[in-house]
Amino acid sequence: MAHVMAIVNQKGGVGKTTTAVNLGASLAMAGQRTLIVDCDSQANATRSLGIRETPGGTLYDVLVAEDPSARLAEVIVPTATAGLDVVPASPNLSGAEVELVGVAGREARLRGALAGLGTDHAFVLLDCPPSLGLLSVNALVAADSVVVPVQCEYLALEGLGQLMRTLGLVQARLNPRLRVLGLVMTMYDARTRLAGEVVSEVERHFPNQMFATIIPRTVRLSEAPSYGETILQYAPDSPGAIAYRSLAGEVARRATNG
Amino acid sequence: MAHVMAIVNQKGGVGKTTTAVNLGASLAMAGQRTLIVDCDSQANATRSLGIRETPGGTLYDVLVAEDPSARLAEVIVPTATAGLDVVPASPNLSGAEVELVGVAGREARLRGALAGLGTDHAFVLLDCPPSLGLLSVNALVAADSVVVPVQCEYLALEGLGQLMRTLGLVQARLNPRLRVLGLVMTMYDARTRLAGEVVSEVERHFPNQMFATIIPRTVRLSEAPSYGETILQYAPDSPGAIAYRSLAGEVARRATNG
Ligand SMILES: Nc1ncnc2c1ncn2[C@@H]1O[C@H](COP(=O)(O)OP(=O)(O)OP(=O)(O)O)[C@@H](O)[C@H]1O
Ligand SMILES: Nc1ncnc2c1ncn2[C@@H]1O[C@H](COP(=O)(O)OP(=O)(O)OP(=O)(O)O)[C@@H](O)[C@H]1O
Ligand SMILES: [Mg+2]
Ligand SMILES: [Mg+2]
Repeated sequence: MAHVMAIVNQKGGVGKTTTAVNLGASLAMAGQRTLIVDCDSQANATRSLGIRETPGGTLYDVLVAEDPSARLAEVIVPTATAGLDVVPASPNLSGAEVELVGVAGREARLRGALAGLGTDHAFVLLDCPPSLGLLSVNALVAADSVVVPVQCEYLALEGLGQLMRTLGLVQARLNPRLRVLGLVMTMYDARTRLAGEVVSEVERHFPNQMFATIIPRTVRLSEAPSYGETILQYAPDSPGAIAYRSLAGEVARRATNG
Repeated sequence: MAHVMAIVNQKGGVGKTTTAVNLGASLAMAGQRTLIVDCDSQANATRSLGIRETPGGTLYDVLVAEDPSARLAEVIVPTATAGLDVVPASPNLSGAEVELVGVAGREARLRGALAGLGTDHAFVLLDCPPSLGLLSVNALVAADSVVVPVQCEYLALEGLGQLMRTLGLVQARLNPRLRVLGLVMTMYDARTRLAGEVVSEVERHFPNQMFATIIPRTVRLSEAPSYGETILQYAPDSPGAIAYRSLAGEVARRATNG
C-alpha cells in the first residue's frame, strides 16, 4: 500500500504546492512511483505540472461520484516526469465543500477514493489549500502522515500552534494513525537575520520534528511553474533542486521507519 | 459614512494582511481615521498590530451575536497608531463558518454589524483569509470596494481570473455597489526578470486597474509584525513605508472620486 502524506498548513503562501510538486518529482526520480493529488481549487499543483486539459475529469468528479474509488483511476494522468502521476484539480472543487454538507462520512470521501489505488504507487502526496475546511480535513483523514512546510517568516510561526491543535483533533476523532512526519523550513533567505531566528524558534517548539533539509529562497523555484516544469526539469543543478532531492531522501527514510 | 474596503485574494501569502495593516496605518497618519477588521481566524492582522489580549471580545462574538451592530462597538480596540482601531480576530472565527450554516442572511452579518459604526471612521479595511468561504463573502457583501494584492509571482497570476469571476457573482447577486478599487503589486523584487513579467501580464489583463504604487519586497516589512508594529513605526523611512504611504494617497483619491 502507498504511504499517503498530506502537505498541509493553513497559512497561505508557505510553499505547500512547491513542496508537493518538487518532493513528488524527486521521489519519482529516485525510483519511488508517486501520485500527487491536487486538493486545492486554485489548481496550482495541476498547473505547475504542465496539465492544461483534464478530459478524464478531476478530483471534484471523484469526491461527488457514487463510487469514488472506481472513479479515481479514470482521472489519474501522467506528467512529463516518469513515475509521477497527478489527480488534477479544477475551480469547481470549491463547490464540493458546499455540495457535501450533510452527506454522511463526507470527511472520508478521499480516503475511500484512495482505497481503490492498488499497489502501483509508493507515495501519494496531497496538496492542501490554505484553510482547514472540508478538503484539508479529507486529506488529513486519508493520510498516514503530514509534512508541514513552514515559511521562514514571523507570521508563519503564529499559525503552527493552531495547526497542531487541529492535527490532534483529527487524530483523536477521525484518523488515529495520523502522525507528523516532519516540518520543512521553506524560503530560507540567508541574508536576513529573521530567517535564522524563525528556524531556531521552530527547533525550540518542535524539537526533532524539523527535517534537516532547509529549502532556500531561490527565484528558479518560483520561475519553474510558469513553464509547467518541476525544478528537477527546469534547473536540475540549482540549489532548489538539490534541496528537494535531499528532502526526498529524508522523507523516504522517515516514512519507511514507521 | 465610512468607505468600506475588502483586502481580498484567495491565493495565500500574497500580502493581504501586510497591506491591510500598513495601508490602514498610512491612512490614519494622513488624518483619515481608519478601522481594520481582522476577518481571518489566523488573526495575523490582530497580532501585527500588537494586540495580544481581547477582553472585550472579537469578530466572532459580533457575527454570532443577537444584534451584531450593537456588539461591534464593544470589541473595537485602539492600536499604538493614533486614529487606527481594530476589530480583533481569534481562532474560533473558523467555527463561525460552520455555526452560521443554515442561518438566513448569514452572508450579510458583517454588513449588518458595520451599519452600527457611526461616522467616526473615514475608512474600514477588511483583512480576508486565503479562501472564498463565508468570511470572505461577508467581507465582499459589506464592502464598497475591493483592493486586490497581487504577489509578483507566476502562481499568483493564475488565481486572478477565478477571483474576478467571484467578484462578478457577488456584485450580481449580493452587493451591486461593489467595485474593484485597484490591484496592488506586492513583493516586487527588482533583481528578478519574473517580477517585471508578472507586472506586465497584470497590466495587459487588467488595464488601468493597477495602482501606480508597487510594493517592493523588503525584509523590514516581514520583520515589523514580530514587534507588533506597522512599518510606519518600525522603519518609517524604509522603502516599504514610503510605498505604503504612496498607496494610501492613491487609495484615498480613488475612493473619493467614486
Ligand atoms: N523556496 C522558494 N523560493 C522562492 N520562491 C518560492 C519558494 N517556494 C515557493 N515559492 C514561490 O512562493 C509562492 C508561494 O508558494 P506556493 O504557492 O507553493 O505556496 P502555497 O503554500 O502552496 O500557497 P497557497 O497557500 O496559496 O496554496 C509561489 O509563487 C512559489 O512559486
Ligand atoms: N513587500 C513585502 N516584502 C517582504 N515580505 C513581505 C512583503 N509583504 C508581505 N511580506 C511577508 O510575506 C508573508 C506573507 O504576507 P501576508 O501574511 O501579509 O500575506 P497574506 O496574503 O495576508 O497571507 P494569508 O493568505 O495567509 O492571509 C508574511 O510573512 C509577510 O511578513
Ligand atoms: Mg498551494
Ligand atoms: Mg493574511
